[in-house]
Amino acid sequence: KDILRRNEELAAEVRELLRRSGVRAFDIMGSVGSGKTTIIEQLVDMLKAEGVRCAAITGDVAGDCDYQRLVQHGIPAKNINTGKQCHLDSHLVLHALENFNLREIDVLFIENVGNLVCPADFPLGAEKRVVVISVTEGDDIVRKHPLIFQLADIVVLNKIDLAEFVGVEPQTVVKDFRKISPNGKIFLTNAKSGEGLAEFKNALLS
Amino acid sequence: KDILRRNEELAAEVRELLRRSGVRAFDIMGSVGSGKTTIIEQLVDMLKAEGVRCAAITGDVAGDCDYQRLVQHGIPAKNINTGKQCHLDSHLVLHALENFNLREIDVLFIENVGNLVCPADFPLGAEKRVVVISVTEGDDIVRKHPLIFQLADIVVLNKIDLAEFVGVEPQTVVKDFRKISPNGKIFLTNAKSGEGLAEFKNALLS
Ligand SMILES: Nc1nc2c(ncn2[C@@H]2O[C@H](COP(=O)(O)OP(=O)(O)OP(=O)(O)O)[C@@H](O)[C@H]2O)c(=O)[nH]1
Ligand SMILES: Nc1nc2c(ncn2[C@@H]2O[C@H](COP(=O)(O)OP(=O)(O)OP(=O)(O)O)[C@@H](O)[C@H]2O)c(=O)[nH]1
Ligand SMILES: [Mg+2]
Ligand SMILES: [Mg+2]
Repeated sequence: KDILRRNEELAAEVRELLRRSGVRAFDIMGSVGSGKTTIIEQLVDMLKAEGVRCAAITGDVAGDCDYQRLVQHGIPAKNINTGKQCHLDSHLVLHALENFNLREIDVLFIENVGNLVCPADFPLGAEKRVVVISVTEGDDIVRKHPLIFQLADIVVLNKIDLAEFVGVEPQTVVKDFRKISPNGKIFLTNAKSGEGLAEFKNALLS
Repeated sequence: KDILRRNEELAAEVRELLRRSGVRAFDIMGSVGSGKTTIIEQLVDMLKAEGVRCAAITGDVAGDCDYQRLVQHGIPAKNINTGKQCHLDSHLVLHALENFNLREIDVLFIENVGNLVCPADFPLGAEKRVVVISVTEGDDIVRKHPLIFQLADIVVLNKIDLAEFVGVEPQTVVKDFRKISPNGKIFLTNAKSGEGLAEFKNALLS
């Protein structure tokens, strides 16, 4: 389809622009409410403490809740409302980048729209694609959405502190992920306490 | 667009077929892992005990996890894999109905694909459209996805037993919902224990 080909062309433009500017960008996908913003907030604080200059693009169907949370952390950010579209695309990202002075940014987090289906087909030109899910969504999530997990560079299984309350064994999810992505990396985290985030951050920036 | 118009036409066919057969159908939408299947399982058990004959259609991108869970409850069911499509549509439902003897069914649950965006645009011809979300997804869910909540006949805010662990006040979500849908009904439930489900069932079948 033309839409997907056009998206690939613009993703290549995004990748080239980011490469020339020395910006490392990460596409943070995942289900609604899995903890994407909380994880970005935590990573931004950790990276700022190391002198790394962060920025963010937030994608949501409506509203600017995530944008407001991230600017509280003192970083430049841009909000994109996608309306009826349930994913970000490289055209939207390319335009959003015009709002930043890329020379002053080291790491750019792109928080995608909460959705485990359509974002898979729309690469944004980021260095790595991350999928954040949470144990509270059940243990069959990977089996049900194989495509997005096959293309993920890193998967984060968040809210492990709640596993016992929903009757989910995190290792079930880990096994499912290893079956479809033997080389993919998966991290178990509690974004509220910070548990597991240092390992995830290191894998992201390695 | 032609796709949406065609969907409306087939939804009208579905509605007419169900009306003639005396089947009451409910479109259960909501976010990934919010508790849709667990709620349907509980309602099926409750209704069977009252002599109500139930059936189900399950929509998922891949796999038949939900289908397998529902047939354990001794009801006829049909699984639909939507592949790249992140929502069910009335064409898929119309064909799925061919697998049932509608004369022997009183209530049909249609579990839609987990997604808070695209299912809004694809009515299936059901009597009521329900949106199931859970407190573990955060308290800003309604603000972020106004469209699907505006068209919902009933909203279920599930997993209220976990509210304190994610720092969410359920009344925040209720207030947001009332703002955009003054006449819409919202029920707070714990699908694991059954709390709140009798009230939801009565509103659904009223
Ligand atoms: N207990 C617990 N709660 C968490 C954790 N991570 C996030 N939360 C809570 O989960 C809810 C959703 O977190 P967000 O960070 O807003 O999730 P998100 O993926 O950005 O959500 P959307 O952008 O709306 O798709 C919030 O109430 C968080 O406080 C965790 O590891 N453990
Ligand atoms: N603590 C708690 N756990 C729940 C509740 N409802 C569902 N769960 C758990 O949440 C997880 C997801 O529930 P499902 O019923 O599979 O959710 P779903 O919406 O059908 O999921 P998908 O079809 O994959 O989108 C499972 O591990 C359930 O046991 C609840 O009210 N409280
Ligand atoms: Mg967010
Ligand atoms: Mg389900």
